[in-house]
Amino acid sequence: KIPEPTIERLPLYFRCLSEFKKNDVAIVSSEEIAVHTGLKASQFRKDLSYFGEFGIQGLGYPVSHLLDRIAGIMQLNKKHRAALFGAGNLGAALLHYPGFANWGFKFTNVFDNDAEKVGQKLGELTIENIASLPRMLDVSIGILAVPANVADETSRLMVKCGIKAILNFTGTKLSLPEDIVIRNVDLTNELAILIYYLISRG
Amino acid sequence: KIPEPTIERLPLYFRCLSEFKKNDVAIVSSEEIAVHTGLKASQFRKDLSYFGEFGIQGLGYPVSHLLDRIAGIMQLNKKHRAALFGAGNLGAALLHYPGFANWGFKFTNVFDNDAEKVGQKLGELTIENIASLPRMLDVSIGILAVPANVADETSRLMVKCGIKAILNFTGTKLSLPEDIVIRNVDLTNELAILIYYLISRG
Ligand SMILES: NC(=O)c1ccc[n+]([C@@H]2O[C@H](COP(=O)([O-])OP(=O)(O)OC[C@H]3O[C@@H](n4cnc5c(N)ncnc54)[C@H](O)[C@@H]3O)[C@@H](O)[C@H]2O)c1
Ligand SMILES: NC(=O)c1ccc[n+]([C@@H]2O[C@H](COP(=O)([O-])OP(=O)(O)OC[C@H]3O[C@@H](n4cnc5c(N)ncnc54)[C@H](O)[C@@H]3O)[C@@H](O)[C@H]2O)c1
Repeated sequence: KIPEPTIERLPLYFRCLSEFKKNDVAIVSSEEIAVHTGLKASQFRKDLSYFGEFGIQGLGYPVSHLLDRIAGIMQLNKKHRAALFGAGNLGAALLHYPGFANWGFKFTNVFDNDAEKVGQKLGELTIENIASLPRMLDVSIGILAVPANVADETSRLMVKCGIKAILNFTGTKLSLPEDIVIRNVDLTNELAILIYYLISRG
Repeated sequence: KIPEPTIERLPLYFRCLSEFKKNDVAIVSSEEIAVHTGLKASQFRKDLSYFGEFGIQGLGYPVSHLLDRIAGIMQLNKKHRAALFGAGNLGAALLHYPGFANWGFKFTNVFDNDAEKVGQKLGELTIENIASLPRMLDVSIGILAVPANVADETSRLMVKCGIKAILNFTGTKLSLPEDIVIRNVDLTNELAILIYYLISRG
């Protein structure tokens, strides 16, 4: 089993190696990776060791080959379809962001309960009424951007639609079956932690 | 020195205790905290031990007292002024979010370089031209929501304006002086990690 902190660093290595590739760099050392990511060179070598041997002794790491391997591990070459729940400020910002497509990610549905929003366009999609659910959706990922007080019920509805992984922005702990992958992004927490470090440096 | 994972859990305890207080619960056990936050009861006790003695032997933790102590530790009672850099989709969603005010956080300025946006209203603020900087801003926190390719130069400009802490959404590593607190929120990484766990459960 690969430790979670290692998984969390893989996208950073991927982005960093993509920059090297863009600049036609063929081979990099772990020290160069360290400088660009702010992580330790020994950490980079250790993280990669979970996935097999990559470096060429005395030379370094072949950029293209390593990029393909990480893309394979993270399944970045595959297409991932996702549904957005909550067409509010944050939902709209996520839907409009072109960067997600680089990771093979595509929004295919967006749901809301606001009668004034249903039927409107958001990006290339038309906002659907959440009351039309549950039905099986051809998506594996759900983005939860509804108000916190309806987070739980909406997440249970997502699971009834066949969604297996949820990116949860509501700051609420979701109680879902074990097999559902949940990733919590809490912007309020991030701010509170920033303030703590600002004051404690003070 | 308090470990970073402990600091990162404090807002979760604060939110959980606030719920208990709202429901007029006077005393809670660490087990009840564990159920509501999804964290281990032993972790809660260990985290609190860094800040002194809180529990009453055999009774539990007094909710109001503990809330005040955590608010004090996290400086949540103080007002924190912040400037937003980048009045785009994400910046607008952050600025419109009422939840930040609960943590004493207030946007006082918003800067952009788009001539069509400068002078427009965003919430209660008027978008200012970033070309008017540097000047000393009466803010301690900066939110960085500009495109990745101008992240570095914009962050250096923020530091010249007296900003001491930056919440960075650009996914770019910032190279700033040691005394500047940086917190990186990378939504693309979160998505990539979610996909990895979805596939590896596969
Ligand atoms: N905007 C931010 O910067 C920010 C920061 C921290 C946390 N959050 C969290 O992210 C979530 C979204 O925030 P936001 O700023 O976009 O809020 P918002 O109010 O702008 O959007 C919420 C959307 O959800 C819809 N909605 C309400 N009930 C629904 C239901 N039962 N089913 C489907 N849709 C429903 C609303 O009609 C609205 O369009 C919230 O949980 C919020 O606490 C947002
Ligand atoms: N929207 C998302 O869901 C999302 C997801 C992941 C990462 N991000 C990152 O967050 C940041 C903001 O994303 P967004 O979706 O709001 O982008 P956006 O393009 O909607 O907004 C960027 C804003 O920055 C302004 N800007 C450009 N150059 C500037 C400069 N030199 N000085 C000041 N302002 C400048 C633009 O005029 C625009 O208003 C980007 O770095 C993006 O990579 C956003």
